Amino acid sequence: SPRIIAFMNQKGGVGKTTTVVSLGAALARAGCRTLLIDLDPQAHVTLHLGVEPSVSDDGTPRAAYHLLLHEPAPYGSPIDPRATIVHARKHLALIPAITDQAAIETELADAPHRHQRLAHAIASLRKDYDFILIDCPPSLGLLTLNGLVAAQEVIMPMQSHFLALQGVGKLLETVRLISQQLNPALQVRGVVLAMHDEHTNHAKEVVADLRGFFDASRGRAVPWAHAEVLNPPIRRNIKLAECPSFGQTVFEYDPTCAGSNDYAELAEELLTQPPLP
Amino acid sequence: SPRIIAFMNQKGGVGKTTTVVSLGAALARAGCRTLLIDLDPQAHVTLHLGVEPSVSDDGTPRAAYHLLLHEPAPYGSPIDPRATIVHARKHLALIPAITDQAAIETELADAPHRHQRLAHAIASLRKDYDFILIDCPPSLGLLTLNGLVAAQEVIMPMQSHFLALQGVGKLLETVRLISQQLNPALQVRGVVLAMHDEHTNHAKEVVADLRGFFDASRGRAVPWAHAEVLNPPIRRNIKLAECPSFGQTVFEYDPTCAGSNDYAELAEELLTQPPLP
Ligand SMILES: Nc1ncnc2c1ncn2[C@@H]1O[C@H](COP(=O)(O)OP(=O)(O)OP(=O)(O)O)[C@@H](O)[C@H]1O
Ligand SMILES: Nc1ncnc2c1ncn2[C@@H]1O[C@H](COP(=O)(O)OP(=O)(O)OP(=O)(O)O)[C@@H](O)[C@H]1O
Ligand SMILES: [Mg+2]
Ligand SMILES: [Mg+2]
Repeated sequence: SPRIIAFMNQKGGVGKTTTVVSLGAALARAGCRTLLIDLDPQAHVTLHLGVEPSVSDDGTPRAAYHLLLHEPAPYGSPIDPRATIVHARKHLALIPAITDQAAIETELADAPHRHQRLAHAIASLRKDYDFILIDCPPSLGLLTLNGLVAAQEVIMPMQSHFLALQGVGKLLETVRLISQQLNPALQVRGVVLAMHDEHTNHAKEVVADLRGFFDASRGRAVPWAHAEVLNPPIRRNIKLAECPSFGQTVFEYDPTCAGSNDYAELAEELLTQPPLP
Repeated sequence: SPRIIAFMNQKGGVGKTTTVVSLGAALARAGCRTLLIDLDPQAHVTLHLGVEPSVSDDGTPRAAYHLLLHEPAPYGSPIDPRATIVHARKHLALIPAITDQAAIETELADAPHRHQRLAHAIASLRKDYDFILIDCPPSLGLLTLNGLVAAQEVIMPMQSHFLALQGVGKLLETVRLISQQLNPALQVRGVVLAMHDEHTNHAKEVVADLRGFFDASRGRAVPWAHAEVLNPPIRRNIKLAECPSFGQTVFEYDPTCAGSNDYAELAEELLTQPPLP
């Protein structure tokens, strides 16, 4: 049965998409059958991999959008989520986003089971994958909530900056709400430090603060009781900002750069971790 | 009469707050009477300057929040916006944010003149200042729209990354809509490049793309017809990420670092620019 991980942080530009694509690519290269779900109307996972965001004009299911909006049986005819899947790379599949997806939060607002749409949609294809990674938009709206309800684990990419720490509490409270009301299985796996300036004291202090916070949460009845700062931190590396403009993963663009090394190591960490209780 | 500039970009973490605080501080140090307006429920300008976000419990006007929600005459009694102003530094005043401001978008949604609340609120105090800089949240919602309706100029901080370019079109269309429907005086002054990795080819290519786009817009009937990529780009400098944790501007924290130099130069650029037509 797969590990389903939502990558969320309502702050923008913190490395969610870069982590989903690069970690996903690393897991695929290690032989894991990996599915990426692009839940963001910006369609950056889709763009990063060089896939055309599939704008539907004939109503054919083409993207996460259709899965989320489609009326489940018995009101609508079932659609096969496999029809939306694009084979992006070897072992790396993608349910792409389309940029109309922005309207979706309004369209879904009154739908029955509006928080469970993604969970229902992927129920039948879960068994085909070892890892399902969900890229969330920078908000705590309906798209992110669908990601959190569909997932078992949450990973939060964030920067090792003072202002980034200010938002963590609110993030964790959202996860707690979801775990209490909609998805009791949901737990926080941890934080990925993205764009890490490894030689600065500031970054080290922020990391120490975060680790201290998680250590103090052990044994509490909270969904982050087993959360960690994941290793390694992902160092700032211009190759990671460049490769999306070529529609390439960092491993295709520069397999020996720091970005490739760090994400390969992070994949290794994920593969060797004990399961969350 | 003051220059009123909104700093907007719906993408998160691109340097809006850092630019408002650092540019504001630079202008104040050059002797300009400068007012900063913190429109973001994250209250990061307020935090950065070491000001307590003023949570009101007795209804006394204390923050941008109260200005925006207050019923203007004749329905409500007029409140003096000066009552919300905090003197943060010499020549540097602040209308702080409070973190309940997040609810404001819902509260304001049905209010009369809901896009003009900020413009009305600052009408009487404009003459006290040379510069009014408005920090917008990372969204195109009601708070940002209030910022755009109150302003004469828009500056967009952004990163010199491929993915950052993808959002520029939408940003400019929003400004165009506002200038057509709500604020005909609104024009785009330009882009501030934040967290600029000056030695990489990628950054240079992104800057060239942006400049080419603006050059091609000269003479068109669009609010960015006179927009530029402002100089200098603001180099990535860890001091800019560190100083907020001490409640200090970068000039107080390290007056000779690259961050201080670049923002001082940017202030100089703003002071010597010809007015927008
Ligand atoms: N380790 C890194 N080194 C250098 N640049 C990076 C790194 N990680 C991400 N970037 C760049 O920083 C920018 C923001 O990253 P990314 O798009 O992954 O963040 P995000 O959290 O998904 O943003 P959004 O909230 O807009 O979805 C992108 O231009 C990306 O290419
Ligand atoms: N030139 C720079 N060099 C290094 N760090 C920077 C620089 N500019 C900003 N930062 C840091 O990057 C992070 C994001 O910057 P900032 O908060 O100014 O962006 P923002 O656009 O206001 O974000 P938000 O959308 O959340 O309001 C902060 O931690 C800030 O301290
Ligand atoms: Mg993203
Ligand atoms: Mg900000």
